[in-house]
Amino acid sequence: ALELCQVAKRFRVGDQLIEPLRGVDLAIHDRDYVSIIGPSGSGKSTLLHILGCLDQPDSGQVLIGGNDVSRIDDAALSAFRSRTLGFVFQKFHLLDRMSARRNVELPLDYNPGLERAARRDRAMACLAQVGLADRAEHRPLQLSGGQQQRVAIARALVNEPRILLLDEPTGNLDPATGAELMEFIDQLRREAGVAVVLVTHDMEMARRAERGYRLVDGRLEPVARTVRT
Amino acid sequence: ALELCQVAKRFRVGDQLIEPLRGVDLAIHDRDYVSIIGPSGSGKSTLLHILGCLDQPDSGQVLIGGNDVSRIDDAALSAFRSRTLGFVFQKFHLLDRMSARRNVELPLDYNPGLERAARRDRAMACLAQVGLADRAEHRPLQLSGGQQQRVAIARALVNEPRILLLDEPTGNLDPATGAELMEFIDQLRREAGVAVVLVTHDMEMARRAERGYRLVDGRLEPVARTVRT
Ligand SMILES: Nc1ncnc2c1ncn2[C@@H]1O[C@H](COP(=O)(O)OP(=O)(O)OP(=O)(O)O)[C@@H](O)[C@H]1O
Ligand SMILES: Nc1ncnc2c1ncn2[C@@H]1O[C@H](COP(=O)(O)OP(=O)(O)OP(=O)(O)O)[C@@H](O)[C@H]1O
Ligand SMILES: [Mg+2]
Ligand SMILES: [Mg+2]
Repeated sequence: ALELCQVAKRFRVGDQLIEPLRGVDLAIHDRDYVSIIGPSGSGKSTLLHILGCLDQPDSGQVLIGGNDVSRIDDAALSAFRSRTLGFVFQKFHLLDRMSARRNVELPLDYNPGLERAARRDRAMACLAQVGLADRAEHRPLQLSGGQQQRVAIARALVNEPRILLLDEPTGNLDPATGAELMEFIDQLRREAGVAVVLVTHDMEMARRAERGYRLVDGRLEPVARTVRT
Repeated sequence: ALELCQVAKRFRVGDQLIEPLRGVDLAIHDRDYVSIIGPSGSGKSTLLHILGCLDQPDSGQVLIGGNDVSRIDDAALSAFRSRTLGFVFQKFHLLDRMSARRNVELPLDYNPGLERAARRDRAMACLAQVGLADRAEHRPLQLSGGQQQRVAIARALVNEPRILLLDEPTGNLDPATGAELMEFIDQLRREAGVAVVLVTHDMEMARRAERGYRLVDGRLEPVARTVRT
């Protein structure tokens, strides 16, 4: 389980104090499907980065299997992240000098158990799953915005993570491609027990989650699920 | 009027030939409101860049007031772009080392008629219009994804353009903020006669345009407008 316990985060810019997170509680277990919505600037990306152990809270704890992350040494935390978590960033963070395939292979470079050919195969399989097998050798600047977004998604999947953290993964995708992607994510959950935390502005997608939250004034409020017909 | 006449564009990557545009015709007049939809990777951003004179077609023409753009010298074309067009990029292209306000002011630096204080005032007014007056001194990395997107929009407005070219301007915005933005764009059209070309994956937004197109196999197909009740 991955947990946030009364997590708070603030930023200071000049003499301005911004407090996007003011006491966030959240627990993620296997096969969970959580969506988080909220206004632009409310703190969703900040929350996801802390949940993904890429940023630290100013107060409160992040717990992995009950252990306080701040007591885990950097090497172990880094290993946990690369093996357990798949992160899709709102701004993708692809490396412009590498092909789509090399970008997707990158997390596997830290996986000593895989031969080079096997790494390539797995990266190609992930690209195929997001419909981009025929764009494998393109560099990010030779790809459309939505194609770059899908490469970022493929990269998050390549290490077969237990927990997928997705920061607005369909923002640059047409409805059909976005729906295909979410279908595929659903399948990962059913078949591999992957847990999914989805930050999104798409209300349709948010509703498909099993648990929905809205980030309001730095705290998560549960969103009532509409009855499925 | 800004026109595309049988515009074609192709890219070569290795031995692969990609032809996103294969004969695009489009005419934009004052106060027009055109939306363009289509699958991820279909060629919408490519089309918008050519329309905005930021890229050149391989065949066909781009016409400004009936004049072939390829016969206009670089200086005149650059002046036309900065005075007439406002471009919001899918990936924002903000400068990370400058504050939001300096980013928005940037197009005004080429406007010799404005005093420094007046430039600052105008930039602040544009930031206020997208709800970011209180983030003026933040640098892009201190802003959320949707805030960066709004800074890009403010920058496109600062020179009071005649034609606004928007590449998925609401992809990182919650529905309420996105709606506010489109309301404001509508107002610009009504009050200032600004023409708007909107590339979007949001079907709701696309429907609000007066003319809708879908990019299919490198050509624009008109989308029938649903009857308003
Ligand atoms: N490094 C930083 N320094 C200062 N302020 C920051 C920093 N990062 C984020 N912020 C501020 O914290 C707030 C939350 O940012 P965050 O990126 O988490 O929002 P968000 O909910 O993801 O928004 P969006 O939906 O637009 O992506 C914003 O108001 C932003 O200006
Ligand atoms: N510089 C380039 N070199 C090679 N191919 C390119 C280049 N730029 C774009 N492409 C290809 O051209 C096609 C159209 O790209 P474009 O960015 O116009 O798509 P789009 O419709 O804007 O997609 P999205 O909705 O995902 O933003 C894509 O298949 C892309 O891979
Ligand atoms: Mg965000
Ligand atoms: Mg695009």
